[in-house]
Amino acid sequence: AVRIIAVMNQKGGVGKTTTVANLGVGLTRLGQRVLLMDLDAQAHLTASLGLEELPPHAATSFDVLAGQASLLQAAIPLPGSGSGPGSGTLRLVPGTLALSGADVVFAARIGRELLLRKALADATAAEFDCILLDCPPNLGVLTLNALCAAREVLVPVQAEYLALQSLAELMRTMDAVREHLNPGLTLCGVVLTRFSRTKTLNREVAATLREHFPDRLFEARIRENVALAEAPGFGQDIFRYRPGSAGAQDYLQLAKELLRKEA
Amino acid sequence: AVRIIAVMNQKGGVGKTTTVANLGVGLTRLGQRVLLMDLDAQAHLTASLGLEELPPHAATSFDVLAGQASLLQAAIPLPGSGSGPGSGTLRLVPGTLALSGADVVFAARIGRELLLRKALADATAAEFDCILLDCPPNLGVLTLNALCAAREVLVPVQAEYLALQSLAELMRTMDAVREHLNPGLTLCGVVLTRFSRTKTLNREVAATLREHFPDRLFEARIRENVALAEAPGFGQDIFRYRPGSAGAQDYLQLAKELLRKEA
Ligand SMILES: Nc1ncnc2c1ncn2[C@@H]1O[C@H](COP(=O)(O)OP(=O)(O)OP(=O)(O)O)[C@@H](O)[C@H]1O
Ligand SMILES: Nc1ncnc2c1ncn2[C@@H]1O[C@H](COP(=O)(O)OP(=O)(O)OP(=O)(O)O)[C@@H](O)[C@H]1O
Ligand SMILES: [Mg+2]
Ligand SMILES: [Mg+2]
Repeated sequence: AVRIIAVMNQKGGVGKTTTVANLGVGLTRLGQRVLLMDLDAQAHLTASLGLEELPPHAATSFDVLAGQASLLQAAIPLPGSGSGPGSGTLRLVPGTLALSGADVVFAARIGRELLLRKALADATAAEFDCILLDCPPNLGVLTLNALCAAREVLVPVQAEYLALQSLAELMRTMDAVREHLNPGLTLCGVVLTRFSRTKTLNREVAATLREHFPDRLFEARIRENVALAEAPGFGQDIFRYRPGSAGAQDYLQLAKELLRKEA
Repeated sequence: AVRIIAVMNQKGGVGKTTTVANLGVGLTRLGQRVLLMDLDAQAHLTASLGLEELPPHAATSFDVLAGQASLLQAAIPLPGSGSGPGSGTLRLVPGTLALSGADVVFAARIGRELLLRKALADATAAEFDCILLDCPPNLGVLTLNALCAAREVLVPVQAEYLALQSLAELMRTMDAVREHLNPGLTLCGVVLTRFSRTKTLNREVAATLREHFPDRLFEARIRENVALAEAPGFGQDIFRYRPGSAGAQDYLQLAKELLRKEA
């Protein structure tokens, strides 16, 4: 079956978009056929991968949710994320500003949390191995759709106090979704982002996370690496922008570990 | 008149909450009577200032918006932010998880964007000199309420590419609010946060901001300073946690510059 992973954390700026873009490309480098979906009205995943200006009438994730376009119509192939033999493929369903109205637009729809699950139902294993969903920094209807469509949740966490604060509420939300809407939802893992081993705060928060999530904290940690913050400005993933960087190494490690943790 | 400033940026994790907490206390150190309002469902401002557990039946910013509690009933005095002669006072209207439902709860209310303006109307100059509003990382109904209640907007920006991306949409939103709901709304300024002079990316983005906002970029820049990320873990502002730190110096500079820019 296709692996569907929601990359979410309602805390802002913890590296959700950076993780979806670079973990996604890392997985194609390991031969996976990957679909990325931008569910954030800021459309930063779309901009990060070089699609700042969409072709006119291009379908977006809003259209897919609203049932106006199929997943396959909206998925845009991205240039060779790896052109050697055995490398995978990468496609993106772009985000759009129109997503900012989703909470109100879909509020009265019956099954408003299940729109994405229905849309992803036609993503068969013939086309994709893995789908990554980039969520906005809140627990609104778009994130709930991702939690209902996915079987696994990947949570990027910046090792600082405020990001730690949000985790309890995140887990409660997952519990509620599992109880009412998606019984199979599991926590794939928590991954530390913007990590500096020299910062005491980062080490202390990492130790706290290891206690709370003993078997769910990824070994791979994404180190603070300015190349990861520069790459989106060139519309490139880290592997194209700076293949030898710490960011490229770390995200490849994360991709490998994710494949080992096959659900 | 009371200065009402919305501290907002829909980009997540750029330092909104850190700015409201520490600029707020900085202003009291300069003798101002300050009210802070936590409009984020994460309630990080509330936790950062040591109020993780609210007394039972405490009124929150949700109650104030819903018209169930007055501003003065909900405002909690915070321990001496400066106890010498001439130091000001600090009060906080706490956030609550209930805010996460605001978009749907208030969607059908007539004048849903104007609830906060009404609630702040009874904040007279007899009590406060300055009110700072901490907004969530989106352009939903809570941020719109802040933009309608405020006369000025302060925009924290992390000097990285993705944070720059969001500014165009932020300005468009301000224009729309000014045109339809709050003609007096002005941009007080843009302040750089988590700034490292040694990072080329930070210097380049700062140069771009200076071009786009020639007379609106604060001189004061908030440097990357781990003490600012540690302080919330102790429920303290930066002045109490580490008075000699770069963070304390920078936020005091910002407070002084803000008072010079009196609207
Ligand atoms: N490991 C890293 N090293 C350096 N910079 C990073 C790293 N990860 C992310 N960044 C930068 O940090 C900022 C926040 O990351 P990103 O935008 O991916 O977070 P997010 O959780 O998607 O934010 P939002 O909540 O706004 O959607 C961006 O400017 C990004 O380029
Ligand atoms: N100048 C700074 N130096 C070091 N750390 C900082 C600085 N400013 C903020 N931080 C840390 O960066 C993280 C993000 O800051 P903060 O939570 O204030 O941003 P925000 O914009 O309010 O986020 P959200 O969008 O989730 O509301 C926090 O962990 C905070 O402690
Ligand atoms: Mg993002
Ligand atoms: Mg905040």
